[in-house]
Amino acid sequence: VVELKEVHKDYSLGKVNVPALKGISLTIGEGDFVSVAGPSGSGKTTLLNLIGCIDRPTRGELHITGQNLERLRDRELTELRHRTLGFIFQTFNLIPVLNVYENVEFPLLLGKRKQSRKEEKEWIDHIINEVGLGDRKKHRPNELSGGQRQRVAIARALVTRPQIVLADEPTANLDSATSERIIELMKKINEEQKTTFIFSTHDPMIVDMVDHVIRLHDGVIISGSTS
Amino acid sequence: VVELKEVHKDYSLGKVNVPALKGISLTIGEGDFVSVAGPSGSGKTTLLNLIGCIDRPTRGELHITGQNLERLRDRELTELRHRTLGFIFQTFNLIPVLNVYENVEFPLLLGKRKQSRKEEKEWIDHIINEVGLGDRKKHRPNELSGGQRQRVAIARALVTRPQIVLADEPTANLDSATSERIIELMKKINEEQKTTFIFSTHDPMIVDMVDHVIRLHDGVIISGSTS
Ligand SMILES: Nc1ncnc2c1ncn2[C@@H]1O[C@H](COP(=O)(O)OP(=O)(O)OP(=O)(O)O)[C@@H](O)[C@H]1O
Ligand SMILES: Nc1ncnc2c1ncn2[C@@H]1O[C@H](COP(=O)(O)OP(=O)(O)OP(=O)(O)O)[C@@H](O)[C@H]1O
Ligand SMILES: [Mg+2]
Ligand SMILES: [Mg+2]
Repeated sequence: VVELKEVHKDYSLGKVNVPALKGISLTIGEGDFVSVAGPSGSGKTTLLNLIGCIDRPTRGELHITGQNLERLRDRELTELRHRTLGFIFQTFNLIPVLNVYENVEFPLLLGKRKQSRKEEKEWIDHIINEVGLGDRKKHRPNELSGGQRQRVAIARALVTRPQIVLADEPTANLDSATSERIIELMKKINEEQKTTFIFSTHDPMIVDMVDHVIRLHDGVIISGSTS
Repeated sequence: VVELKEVHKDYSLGKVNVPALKGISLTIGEGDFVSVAGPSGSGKTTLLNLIGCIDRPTRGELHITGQNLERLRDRELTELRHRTLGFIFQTFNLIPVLNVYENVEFPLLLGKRKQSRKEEKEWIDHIINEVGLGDRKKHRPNELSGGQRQRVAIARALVTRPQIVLADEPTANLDSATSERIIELMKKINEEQKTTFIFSTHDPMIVDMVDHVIRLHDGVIISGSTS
């Protein structure tokens, strides 16, 4: 469901070229539960941003659900992203003026409504309870702890029942008991809905619970390029 | 060097009262290397913000380096903070328009200069190299990875050689090799400069390396209130 062929990503900083990904080739199957692991600065977020259609590669091919991203215009890329993907950002990117409930509900307002209003509300409440924020629904992001904000970002990414979830360091700000609960929730969604999960993480607990690890070092895959 | 007596912190959310800390009493000695540990939402950041003079308690007493904070006006509190404390925020709070070097240099520009311009530059470069960002000095925060931003926040907190360093989840976004290197750096500063370090963390590596752990649960200390 995800295929990369010789993907490169360079950032330019004034005249300096910063090669963040240096020729990445990998495949991820539908329903896989995998993690990208590697040191700080090795390119994990960059890789997830390319797979998540948030950024474009400098060169190389990306295929998501069989579509060659290079052939899609920006508007079609955005469409694919809304329909197919859920993204948990390393920096959360919550909307400051909305409370927990409204932040989680937000992606559902962007597409056509697929359920009745009542079913939608029950689903949103269910997801919020599953991440342990049932008693914080009216709080805004600046009225939450770091780990609570992280869990809002997680709930928001899961609410549209996406085909592929990209999770960038989803447990960085969570204690081990809460982390375990969150990963169990994701494993359950993976088994019941065949959702593909792609983590980027340093958390050894996630690395232990995934089926497959793609090891990144300095922009290059050193092991695990095929599931 | 830090003493709390029956400290409470309530947040108000419209008409609802959210008690984040419910009667905290603790002492931390000069030169201690301690950590506050506890689940997400248990009050760690709130506690560090009170000790770090970033927020005031709802009731109770705080004494920092012998001074009763209640007796200080806001301007004197800010003065104490600049002179005595270094703070590593859970959300980094870097200045977006400044690059790595300028962000780390910034606290030194706020006080009177204590070294020659040349010595100051060498010290800033040294700290930046110690956190592994020597080749990223000209990057701005949005041109850095999550863990690199975290390390800028760390370097910035250490550059004024403060008496007390408050580190809120300083390794959340770091891989284990980088984390270990950072904690070793802090241990070295603790031993050489007798700097007091107070961590808030979920990272078991830090919990293993500190002399003492203060366990927080739901706004209450359940163990470790005296070093
Ligand atoms: N401004 C605020 N208004 C209302 N409630 C708040 C506010 N800030 C924090 N809280 C609540 O206070 C409690 C303690 O928050 P705090 O940030 O201290 O937790 P924490 O232990 O640092 O958590 P984490 O490990 O997730 O960072 C949380 O339950 C949070 O929802
Ligand atoms: N906009 C940018 N301009 C220049 N360089 C960048 C930019 N964004 C990222 N980089 C560099 O690209 C490299 C890879 O960054 P990336 O964010 O993918 O790392 P990462 O593996 O996610 O790290 P971390 O574990 O610290 O989050 C880093 O060395 C970073 O400095
Ligand atoms: Mg990253
Ligand atoms: Mg916190």
